[in-house]
Amino acid sequence: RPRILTISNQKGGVGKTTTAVNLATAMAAVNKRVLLIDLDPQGNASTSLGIDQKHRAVNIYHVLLGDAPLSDAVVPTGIPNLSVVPSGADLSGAELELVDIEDRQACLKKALENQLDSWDFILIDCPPSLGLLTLNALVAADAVMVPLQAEFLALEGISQLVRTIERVRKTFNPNLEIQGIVLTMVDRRNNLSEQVESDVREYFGTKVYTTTIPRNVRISEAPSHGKPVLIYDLQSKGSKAYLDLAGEVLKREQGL
Amino acid sequence: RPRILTISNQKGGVGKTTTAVNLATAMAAVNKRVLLIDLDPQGNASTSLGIDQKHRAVNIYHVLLGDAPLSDAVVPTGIPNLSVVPSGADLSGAELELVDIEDRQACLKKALENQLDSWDFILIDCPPSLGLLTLNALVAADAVMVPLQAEFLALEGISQLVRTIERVRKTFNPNLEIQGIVLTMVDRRNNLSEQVESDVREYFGTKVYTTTIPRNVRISEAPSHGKPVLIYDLQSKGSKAYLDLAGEVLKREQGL
Ligand SMILES: Nc1ncnc2c1ncn2[C@@H]1O[C@H](COP(=O)(O)OP(=O)(O)OP(=O)(O)O)[C@@H](O)[C@H]1O
Ligand SMILES: Nc1ncnc2c1ncn2[C@@H]1O[C@H](COP(=O)(O)OP(=O)(O)OP(=O)(O)O)[C@@H](O)[C@H]1O
Ligand SMILES: [Mg+2]
Ligand SMILES: [Mg+2]
Repeated sequence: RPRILTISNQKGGVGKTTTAVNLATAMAAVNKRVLLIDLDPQGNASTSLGIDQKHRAVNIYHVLLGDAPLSDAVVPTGIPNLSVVPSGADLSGAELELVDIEDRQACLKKALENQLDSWDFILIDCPPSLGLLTLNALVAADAVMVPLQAEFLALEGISQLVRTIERVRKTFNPNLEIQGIVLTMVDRRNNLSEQVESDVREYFGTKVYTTTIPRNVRISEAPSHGKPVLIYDLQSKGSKAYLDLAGEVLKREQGL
Repeated sequence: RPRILTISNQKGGVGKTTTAVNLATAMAAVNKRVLLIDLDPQGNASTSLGIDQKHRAVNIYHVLLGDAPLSDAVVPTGIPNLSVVPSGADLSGAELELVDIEDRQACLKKALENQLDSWDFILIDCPPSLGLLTLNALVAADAVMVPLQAEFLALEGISQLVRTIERVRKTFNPNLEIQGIVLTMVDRRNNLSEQVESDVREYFGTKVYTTTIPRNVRISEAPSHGKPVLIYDLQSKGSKAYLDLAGEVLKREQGL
């Protein structure tokens, strides 16, 4: 059975999609078979991997509501070992549609059961909220990776996220754990960024990865080319950081 | 009757809260009586204005669900002409609670009716989604201000936002218009940022404010002091930009 990692944080713009796409690519580069699920109605992960609209006709919305099996929605990315289940426009209405379904928090978990044999890792990119889509990801997942922007306002929301993960562990998913916290958009020249990093390491200890992701313009250029930064510019600081992160994540996974 | 401006964009981390807080402060500085409503469960606008938890006991959640009149939730900020209705922890459950209420999209509009005589402008800070909280803000508002980060992924979501505003105008709020689009975190040294700015101006024309907000570290430091950047560092490029933006917004408002 593959490991399911959800990339979650209700704070917006902290690097969830960037981490999901580039970590998935880095893991695929070291021969892990990876499926990336784009559970955000914005569809940024699908765009970042160059999936155009005509390949999103069957997508995670249909899988979530039980209208299509997972295999019908899986799309190749052209990157070896990496496939994706794209997002779709319908997904923005999904949270309201899920409300009246029994076990509404477990729709994704059910849709994925016994469908995952051909992968080693499943990564789920979440929207910036703690609504029913993110709840479905937390119930289906084995572990959570939390991207945390090295900014003051991003720090404020962490305790709400940790409380939500605790609640899901108690009521719906006893195995759920925080795999780690990754500091993103770190700028060594900026005092605030250094301050946030030291606060986070003090508070969360070894849960925080040693690897941090630097602010790097090549990372923000890559999605406009429909490519992960590892493919767009392998020599960049951003690519190196995500390869290091993949190494660290896989080491933690082996230690399980 | 005051003008109600909602600051909305479902893309996360684009500067909604930063714009709501600093624009409100700049308008208050030129003697407009301003009320800022924090409709985001994260409560970042409340924090950015130094409202501590004990002053959030009665908040926008209670007003939205009709449990308290607006006047019970209004809190002074210490800044002349500026008051705030803070967010509260309960707000994260509000979207699910609103679903079964009749006219669920109009709860905020009803709560604000006939309660606004002491203000000139009401600004509403929205969460990063197009769910029921943002929908309530769009139904209650006269106009929308859209902060747009000068990044490729932020550009992708704009058409979804414009379609949603169109839909709200047709079904719930015929007066709703886009007051303007403000480019945030603009970095003149970065090609991508320049490229996004020229694309946006070409596509949206005069809807885009002439004023742009530069990336400025003083802006991101200010919330940790519980102050808007205009109070934290009036001489900074960030403060100057928000004062310019307030001037432009007020000019457009007078032209109405
Ligand atoms: N390390 C980095 N260096 C530079 N830019 C970055 C970095 N990480 C992310 N970005 C850019 O910052 C913006 C926000 O990142 P991203 O979209 O991945 O965050 P998110 O948490 O997925 O946002 P949302 O909450 O909207 O889903 C994007 O434009 C992205 O390209
Ligand atoms: N012009 C700027 N220069 C530097 N930093 C900025 C600027 N504008 C905003 N920031 C910082 O960027 C981060 C995101 O901004 P902000 O929280 O205002 O966005 P948001 O759209 O309200 O996010 P969310 O989608 O989570 O509500 C914050 O840490 C903020 O301090
Ligand atoms: Mg994202
Ligand atoms: Mg905000």
